[in-house]
Amino acid sequence: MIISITNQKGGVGKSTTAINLSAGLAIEGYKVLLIDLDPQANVTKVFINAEDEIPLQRSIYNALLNFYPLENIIQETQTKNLCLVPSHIRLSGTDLELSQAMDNRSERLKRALEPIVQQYDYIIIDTPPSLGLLTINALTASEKLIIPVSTGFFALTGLVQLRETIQMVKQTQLNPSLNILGVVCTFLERTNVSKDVEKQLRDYFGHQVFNTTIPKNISLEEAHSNHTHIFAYAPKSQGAQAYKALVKEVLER
Amino acid sequence: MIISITNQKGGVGKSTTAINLSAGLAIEGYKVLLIDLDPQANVTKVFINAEDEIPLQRSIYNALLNFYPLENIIQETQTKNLCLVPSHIRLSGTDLELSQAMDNRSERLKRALEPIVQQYDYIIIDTPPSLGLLTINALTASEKLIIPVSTGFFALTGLVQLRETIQMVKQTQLNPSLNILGVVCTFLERTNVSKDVEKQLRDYFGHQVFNTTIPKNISLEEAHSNHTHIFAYAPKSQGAQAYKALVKEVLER
Ligand SMILES: Nc1ncnc2c1ncn2[C@@H]1O[C@H](COP(=O)(O)OP(=O)(O)OP(=O)(O)O)[C@@H](O)[C@H]1O
Ligand SMILES: Nc1ncnc2c1ncn2[C@@H]1O[C@H](COP(=O)(O)OP(=O)(O)OP(=O)(O)O)[C@@H](O)[C@H]1O
Ligand SMILES: [Mg+2]
Ligand SMILES: [Mg+2]
Repeated sequence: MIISITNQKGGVGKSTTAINLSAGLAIEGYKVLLIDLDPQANVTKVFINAEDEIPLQRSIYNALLNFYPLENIIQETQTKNLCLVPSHIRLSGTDLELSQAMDNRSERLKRALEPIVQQYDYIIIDTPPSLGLLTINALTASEKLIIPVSTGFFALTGLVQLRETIQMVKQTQLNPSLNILGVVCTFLERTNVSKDVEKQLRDYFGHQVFNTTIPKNISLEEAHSNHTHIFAYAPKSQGAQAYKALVKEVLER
Repeated sequence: MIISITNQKGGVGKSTTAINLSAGLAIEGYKVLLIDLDPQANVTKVFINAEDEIPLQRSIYNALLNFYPLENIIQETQTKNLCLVPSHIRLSGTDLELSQAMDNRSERLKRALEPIVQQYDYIIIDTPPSLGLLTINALTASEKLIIPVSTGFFALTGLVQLRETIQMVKQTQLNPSLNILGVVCTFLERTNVSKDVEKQLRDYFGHQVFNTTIPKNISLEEAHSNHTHIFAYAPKSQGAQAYKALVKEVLER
């Protein structure tokens, strides 16, 4: 199954969810490929040490812009069953660089995945905070979407735009079978604003909202600066419990 | 003075800083123009009620893509001395739509501002979380930058990319006189991670880091859902005190 983690609102926990969901599925024994499609390369920076900087040719940039086989870019991580396709900052020029392309630019990622998709149980794609060509490529290549939403006025109002984009991808035949696997509340705190948002989300998305919510938990932040996922850094933390529960819910759907 | 609020990392407080800095300067009696250059239109959604949805022709989209005079797009807000140029979701297609343009795409905003720049003391530009053409337009049009940085591993690692982009804008003669007015720590909490980040920022940027830091304060979030800035919503809150101090520091620099 190919799942994109997407929301054009910045800082809602997309990368954190991509990292910990992928690791959680790998620990359960599933073969997982994690693709970093964000030029910020946050996911890449967790799994690959700064000094082993990834050259452009060994990043997703080369597969998307030069049709370089994805097979040659996939890297192993220290987590068993989890492989990574790293990103590169040059990816931020994709919309401009692909603008002259004569082929269907939105399907570049879908085409790149076709030769290797059978080798994995789950392919998880982290997307940038925008609705540009990179995110459209992720939506076109995916079967399902997971939408992290944090508790804030801007996060809620952005969902309308996201829904419209998903509809556009479905209706323009780019990917008619694309569906939302679930919406996950992140950064949940015990404030009234948080409670309000959770209630509004359940009203807006109904059963598509996961039962699992992700609390604000400093261990999730610390795991990143320790270059690993939450299950290796703080397996007993609230963050680890929450993402373990999310993994379980994803497997059930 | 034209100031862009920029950082490609998502969710670090760009829009919140653009809103409250603009309002704070307007309250001090300066004539301020606030430009929403983010397709998410978060700044626009605070100042303009949802039912008065801004048509595409009356948004920055029309000025950037069709050279429509900015003068005809500027709207008054309920805050004296503060005017707004609203955004529109269609802006998310700018990189693709401007790709065929024969002129220098990076200077569209700069050209649009020339006829009206004399009418304002401060022009504040909120930018999207990316390093695409919209942000390059903001960097090209601005004299100064304010960089909000939140306390997280990803936020810190992203600064290297941001610095490289600023250097590129300066060296390619797009805007040789662009300078950082200051870096502001946002979402500061009394945790060790927060303290570490603040120290690392002061080591990396030295005196460019504002003395003022912005604490995590729920009133800043609530002000947005109440369609106003912090000085009107909760003038005695920690958030209001912090942004008032930031306004003072910006005026002194
Ligand atoms: N539940 C949580 N509790 C505490 N910190 C969190 C949590 N989830 C994410 N974080 C931290 O918050 C910051 C934002 O999260 P993250 O980078 O995953 O969001 P994002 O949506 O991927 O951002 P962007 O839009 O920039 O890609 C990061 O520094 C991350 O470590
Ligand atoms: N100091 C603060 N304390 C509490 N909440 C805050 C603070 N600053 C911003 N917020 C809230 O955090 C969220 C993220 O802030 P904001 O949207 O301003 O960041 P941004 O950098 O503009 O995000 P994006 O990258 O999506 O444009 C918003 O919901 C905002 O209301
Ligand atoms: Mg991310
Ligand atoms: Mg913003």
